[in-house]
Amino acid sequence: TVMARGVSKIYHMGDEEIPALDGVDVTIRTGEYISIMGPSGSGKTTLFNVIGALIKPTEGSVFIDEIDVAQLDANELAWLRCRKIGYIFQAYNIVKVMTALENVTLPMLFAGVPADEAQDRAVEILDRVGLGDRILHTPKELSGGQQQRVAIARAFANRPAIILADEPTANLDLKTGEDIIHLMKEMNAERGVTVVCATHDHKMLDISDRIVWMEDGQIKKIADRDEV
Amino acid sequence: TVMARGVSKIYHMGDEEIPALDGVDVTIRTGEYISIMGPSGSGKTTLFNVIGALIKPTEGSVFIDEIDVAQLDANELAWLRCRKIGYIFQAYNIVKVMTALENVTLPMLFAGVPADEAQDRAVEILDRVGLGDRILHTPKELSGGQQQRVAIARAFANRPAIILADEPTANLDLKTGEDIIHLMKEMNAERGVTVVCATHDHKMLDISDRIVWMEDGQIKKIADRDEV
Ligand SMILES: Nc1ncnc2c1ncn2[C@@H]1O[C@H](COP(=O)(O)OP(=O)(O)OP(=O)(O)O)[C@@H](O)[C@H]1O
Ligand SMILES: Nc1ncnc2c1ncn2[C@@H]1O[C@H](COP(=O)(O)OP(=O)(O)OP(=O)(O)O)[C@@H](O)[C@H]1O
Ligand SMILES: [Mg+2]
Ligand SMILES: [Mg+2]
Repeated sequence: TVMARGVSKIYHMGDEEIPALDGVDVTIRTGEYISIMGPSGSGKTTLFNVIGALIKPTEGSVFIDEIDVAQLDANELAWLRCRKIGYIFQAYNIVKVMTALENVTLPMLFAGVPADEAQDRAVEILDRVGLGDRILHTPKELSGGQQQRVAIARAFANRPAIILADEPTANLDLKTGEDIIHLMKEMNAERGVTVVCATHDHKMLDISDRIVWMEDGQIKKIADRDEV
Repeated sequence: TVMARGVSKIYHMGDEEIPALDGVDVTIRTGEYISIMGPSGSGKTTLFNVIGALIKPTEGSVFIDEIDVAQLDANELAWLRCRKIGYIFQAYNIVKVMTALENVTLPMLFAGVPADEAQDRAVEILDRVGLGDRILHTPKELSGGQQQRVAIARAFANRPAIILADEPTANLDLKTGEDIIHLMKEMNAERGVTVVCATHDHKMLDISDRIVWMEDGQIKKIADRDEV
């Protein structure tokens, strides 16, 4: 389970206070596929950053499988982010000086996977997202949607228990977007990967177990798929 | 008019040749709203870069109002890119060390607009895209969709004759995306701005005069809206 309890995040700019998150409570069940929707600026990325233990909340707590992430030391946090959670960033954050193949093998090498096995798995997942003929391209030799797919492939590389996907289909056409959604649903259904997806893409609704709506840093509504 | 005639772009990687554009012919009429759709990797951004005179084609020519852009000197090209064309980049390319306000005023200052007038216009256009309360935020203090809207506002700042919008609604929710499409349609209808939009967003189809489909670096089909 991934649980956010009473999570708030306030940014300070001079005298101004910006409540990016305002009292968020949500429990994501193990193996669930949950989509988070809401207007631009409503707090989806900030919630992901808090859940993924990348930033500290101003108030409240995050529990991952009942462990309070605020109690983890640097090594434990690093393990969490490297092995347990796969993060697909909204701006991709792929390494500009590395090829697609290097970008995807890197987290596996950090996790101690032997180099040749890491390369085989990287080639397989890159092929799976339609980049089989682009593995030696660096980001500037890739289109926007291809860069996005490198970020997606990289997140799945270490077979994490939890995927945080921040708008993973934003730069993809309908068909390619459906392929990616299909891949994530398959990971979820066949391997029990918990998928948390921030998205503006209404195609995502049909395959989500639950849908969360956010607005102004708050959760307004959570619904089961069949209620929607 | 914006005309691409026999435009090809071939990238070389070692011995490999990648035909990003392969014999593209299209004439965009003055004041038209034209959408370009196609799979990720099909050549939309590359076509924009050639049309916007940011890269040279391997073969073929681009004519903007009957002027061959290959014949322009550095000053003329700079003027074209600063005053005539407004480019909304797929990756935004906004300046990270500047606020939203500074990012939007910058092209106006380059164009010789007095600083106070530039500021007034910047505030107005930022308010129009829903960022009125974010004008002093730098990119890292903005959400993905907010950064995209800074890029949009910046492109309109100098009241260009032609807007090249590369997936301008990719990171926007339905409502915000509709507001932006509405803004661009209004610029087109009321001010005669020629809008060329690369998009995966099917909401864009209803307001386009024509739609171009690309695949593998080629134009497969061009249709009028009512044929679609
Ligand atoms: N470092 C910061 N300082 C000040 N305000 C910030 C900062 N980071 C984010 N914000 C604000 O917090 C709010 C939430 O941002 P967040 O990135 O979580 O939104 P989002 O839901 O992911 O939006 P989008 O759909 O556009 O990606 C936004 O209004 C943003 O301007
Ligand atoms: N510098 C480069 N070197 C080699 N190949 C490149 C380079 N730049 C682009 N490409 C390739 O050219 C093709 C077209 O790229 P382009 O960015 O125009 O696609 P696109 O239609 O904009 O895709 P998307 O919808 O994903 O943004 C892609 O297959 C890409 O891998
Ligand atoms: Mg976001
Ligand atoms: Mg593109």
